[in-house]
Amino acid sequence: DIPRPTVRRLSLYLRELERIAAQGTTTTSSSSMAQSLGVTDVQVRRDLGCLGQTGKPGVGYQVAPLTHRIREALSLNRSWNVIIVGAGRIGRALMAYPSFAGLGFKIVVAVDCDASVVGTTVAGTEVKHLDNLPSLVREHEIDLAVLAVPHDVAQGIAEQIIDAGIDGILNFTPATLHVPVPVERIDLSRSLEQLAFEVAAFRNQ
Amino acid sequence: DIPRPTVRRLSLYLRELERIAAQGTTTTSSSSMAQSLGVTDVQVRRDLGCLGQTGKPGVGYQVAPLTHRIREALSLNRSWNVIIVGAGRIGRALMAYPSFAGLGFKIVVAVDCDASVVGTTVAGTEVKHLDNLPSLVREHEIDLAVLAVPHDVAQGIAEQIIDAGIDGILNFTPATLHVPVPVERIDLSRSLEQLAFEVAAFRNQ
Ligand SMILES: NC(=O)c1ccc[n+]([C@@H]2O[C@H](COP(=O)([O-])OP(=O)(O)OC[C@H]3O[C@@H](n4cnc5c(N)ncnc54)[C@H](O)[C@@H]3O)[C@@H](O)[C@H]2O)c1
Ligand SMILES: NC(=O)c1ccc[n+]([C@@H]2O[C@H](COP(=O)([O-])OP(=O)(O)OC[C@H]3O[C@@H](n4cnc5c(N)ncnc54)[C@H](O)[C@@H]3O)[C@@H](O)[C@H]2O)c1
Repeated sequence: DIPRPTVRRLSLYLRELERIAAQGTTTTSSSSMAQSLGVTDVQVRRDLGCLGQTGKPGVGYQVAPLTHRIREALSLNRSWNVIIVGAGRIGRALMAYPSFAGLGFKIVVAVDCDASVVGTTVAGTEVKHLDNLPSLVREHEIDLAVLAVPHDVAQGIAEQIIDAGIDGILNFTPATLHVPVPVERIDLSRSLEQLAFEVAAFRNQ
Repeated sequence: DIPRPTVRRLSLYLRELERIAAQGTTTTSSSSMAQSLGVTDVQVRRDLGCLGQTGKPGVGYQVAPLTHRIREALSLNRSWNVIIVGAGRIGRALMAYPSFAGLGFKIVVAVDCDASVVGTTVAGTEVKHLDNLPSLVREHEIDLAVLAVPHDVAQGIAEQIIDAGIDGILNFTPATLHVPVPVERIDLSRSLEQLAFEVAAFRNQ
């Protein structure tokens, strides 16, 4: 089993490998990966070792096979069907964002309870009524839900999502969800804190 | 100078300290922090050591002074004035989100170039025209900008932001910005990758 902090770094390595592959690079080394990502060389070698990947001395790692291996380890070598629950500002911005499909996350449908939103379409994806959730999950074989409803209804809607058979939630709301499946919380304030730290250091130079 | 990965963890520790303080806890230990956050005990002690904080054997750390010290280290013991550039779906969702102000990030104004959006107000914050950017930055002493414009205009608008005197950008667009100030990129696909990994592991149990 791969430890969670390693999983977070594998995502970073994947981005970097995709970036250098797009520039035509076919081999890389743990030290060049480490330098671009702000981690240590030892950390990169240890993480890739978890996947049974060891670089060849003097040559390093082949970009394409390594990319494939990391995608496999992160279960990205398959596609994931996603539902947006709450087609408001955040929900509709995600429906219109094309980059997720490229990574194997297909937003197949959205649901909402507001009659003025139900029946509309964003970037080809339709908004249905929340009451259809169980049948939509079966029909589209939905794996994951993005929760983008107001804070005060979040827990109740999360329970409906689990009852409908969904196994994971990407939670945009500030509510802490108590559900028996994995939840990944989106917390933009940590990014603002990082930025504030970097700007303070930048100004002190 | 604090290394970047340590800064990322300090944000995590801050969240955890705020969470336990809200429950009335006044002392904590590196091992209990480590357990809640999925890092090692040694890592917590090393990170807090960077701030000159060492726990007392048998007692651990005092929650309030430690929180204050981390906020100081992350330059959060002051307030930061933020401008939203691009008052579309993402921009307006951030304008309506109250949690940032609690952490010292005050969204003071937004700008856009669409005449139908300029002059509107979201949660008390007004949308002005992009042409006013330089005078707004001076008037409100703006430190940071959130970039939420379409991909194809991102670099050009980022240059206007820097020219107006702003020292840091929170970038929602998929464009890689080439500017001489700190940029923090929002990449929601990494969160989806984490969730996919957790759900695959959850299903294999
Ligand atoms: N994590 C962050 O940093 C961050 C930033 C901005 C917003 N948010 C949060 O994201 C969530 C969405 O924000 P938004 O700006 O898109 O809000 P919004 O009000 O624009 O959208 C909410 C949508 O949920 C729908 N809804 C309400 N009750 C529902 C229910 N019972 N069942 C189904 N749908 C329901 C509404 O009809 C609306 O379409 C909020 O919880 C907000 O606090 C988080
Ligand atoms: N990081 C992620 O995971 C993620 C998710 C969703 C959206 N996005 C990105 O966030 C950005 C905003 O998305 P959105 O859904 O809010 O888009 P949107 O189209 O709803 O909003 C864009 C806003 O920018 C304004 N604008 C356009 N050109 C401008 C210019 N030259 N100067 C000033 N303002 C200008 C428009 O008038 C509009 O109000 C896009 O780049 C999108 O790709 C990223």
